[in-house]
Amino acid sequence: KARVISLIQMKGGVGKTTCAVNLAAYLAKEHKRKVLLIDFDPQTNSSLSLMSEDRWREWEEQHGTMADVLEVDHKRKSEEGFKLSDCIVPNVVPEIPGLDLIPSHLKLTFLDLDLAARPGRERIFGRKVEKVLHNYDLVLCDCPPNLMTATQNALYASDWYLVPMQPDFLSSIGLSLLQDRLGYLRKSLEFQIRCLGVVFSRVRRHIQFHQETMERLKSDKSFKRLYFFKTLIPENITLGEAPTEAKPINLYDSSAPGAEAFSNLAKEFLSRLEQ
Amino acid sequence: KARVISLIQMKGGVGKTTCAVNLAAYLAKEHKRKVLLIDFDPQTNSSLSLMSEDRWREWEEQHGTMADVLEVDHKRKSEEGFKLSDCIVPNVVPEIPGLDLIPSHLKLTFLDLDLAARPGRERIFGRKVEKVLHNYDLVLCDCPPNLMTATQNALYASDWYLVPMQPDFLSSIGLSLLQDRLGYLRKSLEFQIRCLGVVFSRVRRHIQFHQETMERLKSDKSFKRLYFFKTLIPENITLGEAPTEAKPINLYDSSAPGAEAFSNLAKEFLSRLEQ
Ligand SMILES: Nc1ncnc2c1ncn2[C@@H]1O[C@H](COP(=O)(O)OP(=O)(O)OP(=O)(O)O)[C@@H](O)[C@H]1O
Ligand SMILES: Nc1ncnc2c1ncn2[C@@H]1O[C@H](COP(=O)(O)OP(=O)(O)OP(=O)(O)O)[C@@H](O)[C@H]1O
Ligand SMILES: [Mg+2]
Ligand SMILES: [Mg+2]
Repeated sequence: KARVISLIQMKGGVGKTTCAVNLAAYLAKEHKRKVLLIDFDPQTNSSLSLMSEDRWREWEEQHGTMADVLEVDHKRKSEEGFKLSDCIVPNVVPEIPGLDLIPSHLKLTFLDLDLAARPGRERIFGRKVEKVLHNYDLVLCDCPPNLMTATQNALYASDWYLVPMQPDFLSSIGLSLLQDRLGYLRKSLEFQIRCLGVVFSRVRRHIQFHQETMERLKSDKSFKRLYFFKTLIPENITLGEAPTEAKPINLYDSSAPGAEAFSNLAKEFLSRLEQ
Repeated sequence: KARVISLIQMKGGVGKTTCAVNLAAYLAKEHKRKVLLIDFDPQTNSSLSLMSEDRWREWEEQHGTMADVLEVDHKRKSEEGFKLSDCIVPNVVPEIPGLDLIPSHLKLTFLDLDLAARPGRERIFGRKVEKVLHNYDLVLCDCPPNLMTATQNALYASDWYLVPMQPDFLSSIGLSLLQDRLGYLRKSLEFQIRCLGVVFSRVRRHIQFHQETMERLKSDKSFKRLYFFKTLIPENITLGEAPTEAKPINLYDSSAPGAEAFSNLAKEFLSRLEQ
């Protein structure tokens, strides 16, 4: 049965989507894992990093998206509920046979208010994804920059969570805030989830205060039980360009510094899971 | 009476907070305007860009924050509701006499669910800020990277909104999504708000596809009624360092490229308002 890992961080723009997409691509291509990537963000960034806008429009029209899974798109509402397997895009990137995607939809923008009165609103996804877990080794959930209903659905169904973190001042404030709010959620939703670790991303090695921030966080007593991945994802513009061609970095330019970093991250990620 | 402007963008990490804080600082210091900056984001990034964590903790304990204004912090709940003026930090930065701040609180993290069943949940802030508008020339609202209840409260009370936008592929997708979802909100909440414009931020002039993205957006027919500010905010690490000393850029290092950009933005911002 697949292990489910959510990528979460309330701070925006730190590289959650970039990590989710490229990690999934290396795990599927280089490590031959069967991976399902799930886009929980109404901005559809993971989806549009792997498929063109036209292709996404066609797929959402004919097969559906996470808006159907979370039942806020009433086009396909049926009595027994929408089947999650219907909207899985198999082999979303032809060159990477083991990578499937469930795309998102901008209708998830007001999900919290749409589902506010619904009993068990944070369990809808978990119940449905359960039915397909036996088809995969790993499920990665790309979450929006908050801890609301979409992210709660992902966390409720997850075994682990991973925290991408940019080593700058405003992002580093977010780590203790995230731990605090996750503790609150864990108590209320009673889910068992463990932290797989923190991945420093968009790192500029030559900038003094990036180094200082990483040192400070690693030596901070309140984070001593957190695992900080040794692999650092550098700021590398090629990572920002790859989505324009709907390709992960290992297809767009496997010699770029960003590509090497994700190749190392995939190895470290697997060895962390196996511990 | 003050004009109210919200800085909004669903995409995370594009520079909403950096724009809100530094624009407010230039408008108050160089242009002698009386400015109230309001932090709607549970990450408290605007607050901690202008006050230290210790000072923030002391203020939230004794005077309150936006969590009190939006009535999710029950320490200070009273019959007639919490008075917004009680939690305004006057002259938050001593060297800039005209700049006041209402700090945020991490208790806003689950605001949407806390207020979901409350009648008029998106008007709570507007009713309260109305009472202090005569004390200011401008009110700037720094919003979280979503369009949920906190942002709806800001929009409902605003005359204009400003969209910071990083000229990269994933951010540029967000502009049409934002316009679409704002249209939906405007119809449902019936607020009158106009777009003051789009400010390109975190721009790297030497990167080809930043130039291409800006050209593409400006010439896109669906955005022909949008105003694109001529001032570009460059990627400038000094802007990321200034918050470590709880100072806006005009105090931290007024000769930095980021400082010059915000000086120009403040001028263009005022002339846009006066049109
Ligand atoms: N290591 C990197 N080097 C260069 N650019 C990067 C890197 N990581 C991410 N980016 C770029 O920075 C922007 C933000 O990254 P991304 O969208 O992955 O972050 P996010 O945390 O998912 O954002 P959001 O909070 O909006 O979901 C994107 O344009 C992306 O292409
Ligand atoms: N022009 C710039 N040059 C360099 N760094 C910048 C610039 N603008 C913002 N930053 C840095 O990038 C990070 C993200 O910016 P900021 O927090 O202002 O964005 P935001 O849109 O408010 O993010 P969020 O979506 O989390 O609220 C911060 O660490 C900030 O210091
Ligand atoms: Mg993302
Ligand atoms: Mg912000």
